[in-house]
Amino acid sequence: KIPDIVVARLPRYLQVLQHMKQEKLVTTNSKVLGDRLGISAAQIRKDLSQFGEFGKQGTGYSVDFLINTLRVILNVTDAWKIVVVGAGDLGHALAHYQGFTNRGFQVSMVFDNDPRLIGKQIGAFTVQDTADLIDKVRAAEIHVAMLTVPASAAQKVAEELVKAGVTAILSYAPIVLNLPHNIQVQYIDPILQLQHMTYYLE
Amino acid sequence: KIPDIVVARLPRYLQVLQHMKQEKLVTTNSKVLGDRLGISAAQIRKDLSQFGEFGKQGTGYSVDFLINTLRVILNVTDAWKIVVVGAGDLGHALAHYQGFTNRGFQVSMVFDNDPRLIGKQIGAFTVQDTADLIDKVRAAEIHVAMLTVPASAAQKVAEELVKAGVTAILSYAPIVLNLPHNIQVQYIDPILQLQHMTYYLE
Ligand SMILES: NC(=O)c1ccc[n+]([C@@H]2O[C@H](COP(=O)([O-])OP(=O)(O)OC[C@H]3O[C@@H](n4cnc5c(N)ncnc54)[C@H](O)[C@@H]3O)[C@@H](O)[C@H]2O)c1
Ligand SMILES: NC(=O)c1ccc[n+]([C@@H]2O[C@H](COP(=O)([O-])OP(=O)(O)OC[C@H]3O[C@@H](n4cnc5c(N)ncnc54)[C@H](O)[C@@H]3O)[C@@H](O)[C@H]2O)c1
Repeated sequence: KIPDIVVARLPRYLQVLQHMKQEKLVTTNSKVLGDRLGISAAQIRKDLSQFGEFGKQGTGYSVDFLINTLRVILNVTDAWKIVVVGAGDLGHALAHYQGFTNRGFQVSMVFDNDPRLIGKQIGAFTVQDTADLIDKVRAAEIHVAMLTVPASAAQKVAEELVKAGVTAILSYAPIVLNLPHNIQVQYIDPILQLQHMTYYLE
Repeated sequence: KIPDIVVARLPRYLQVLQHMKQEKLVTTNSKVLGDRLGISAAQIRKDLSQFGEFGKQGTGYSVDFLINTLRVILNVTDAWKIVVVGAGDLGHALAHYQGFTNRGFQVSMVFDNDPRLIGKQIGAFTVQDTADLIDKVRAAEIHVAMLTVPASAAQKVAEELVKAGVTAILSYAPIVLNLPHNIQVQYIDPILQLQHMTYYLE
């Protein structure tokens, strides 16, 4: 089993490799990857060796081969359907966001409980009523959700998503969700990254 | 000098400790902290030992003392002023976000180049014209920015922010910014966290 701390690094490896591909780079090596990621070359080699023998000493790695291998490892060779709950400012931004394409995800449904928003068209989506959330998300077999409701609603909505069969939640709301241990939760918290930067400011 | 990989962990330590304080916990130890963070107790002790002797073996750490120490280390004992550029859906969400308070940041100015938005009130802010960005951000001595403009505008706006004296940028736009090495850049990329979770899904 790969330690979670290694798994957490792999999406960044994939992201950097996809940038390199856009830059028409065909091969790379652990030093170049390490420089771009701010990780030591030794760490890169150690991480990648957990998944197989990818590069011979001195010849480096094939960018395409690493991308394909990481997409398989991270389970993103297809597009996971995402349900977005909360069609306010953040929900609107996510409904329009082009950054999901080609990286393994597509927003598939958007929900809100505000009658002024239900039935409204946002990008390619018609906002659904959260009264129908469990039935519709179950029927569509969606397992991944993005939670963009107010903090006061987040726990209750997360519990409904779990009843609907969702097992992975990315929450933007500034509260800690209390969910069964088999449900994965990640948080978007810009403060963590801001504080990482202020450490280095005067 | 503390390795950056350790610095990157400290905001999460502070966040977890602040949750514990909200839960009325007065002391903690490396095992409890480690469980909450998904990090080994040994790693926690090693990280904290870089900053001083905080806990005696067996007595654990004072939650308040660790919070105050981490706030000093991360340089967030005051509130850093933030400029938000791009007053669309994401910019609106950030202008209203209550999650900055008590964690060392406050949004101070919001800019856009769309005449329909300039002069508009969003929460506590009046949207300013990006034509005045460099002058106004300089005058207000703002060094931290959040970039919520379209990908096509992000590089140019980032360069203007640098001219305005900004040295730390948190960007939501899905492109890599090419800036001088002394400028810190972090990215909000939800895909990285989604891919971390899909690794564990069937
Ligand atoms: N992590 C970040 O970077 C970040 C930034 C800004 C805001 N936020 C947080 O993200 C969340 C959304 O922010 P926003 O600015 O889009 O807020 P918003 O008020 O614009 O939108 C919230 C939406 O959720 C809907 N809603 C409320 N209760 C609901 C329920 N029970 N079921 C379904 N929908 C419900 C509302 O009708 C509204 O449309 C908030 O918790 C906010 O604090 C996070
Ligand atoms: N990282 C994430 O989680 C995430 C999620 C959704 C969207 N995004 C990205 O964040 C960015 C903003 O998304 P959004 O949904 O708020 O978009 P939006 O179109 O609603 O808002 C963009 C705003 O930027 C303004 N703008 C354009 N050029 C500008 C310039 N040169 N100077 C100042 N303002 C300018 C526009 O007038 C508009 O108001 C986009 O790049 C989008 O792809 C990121």
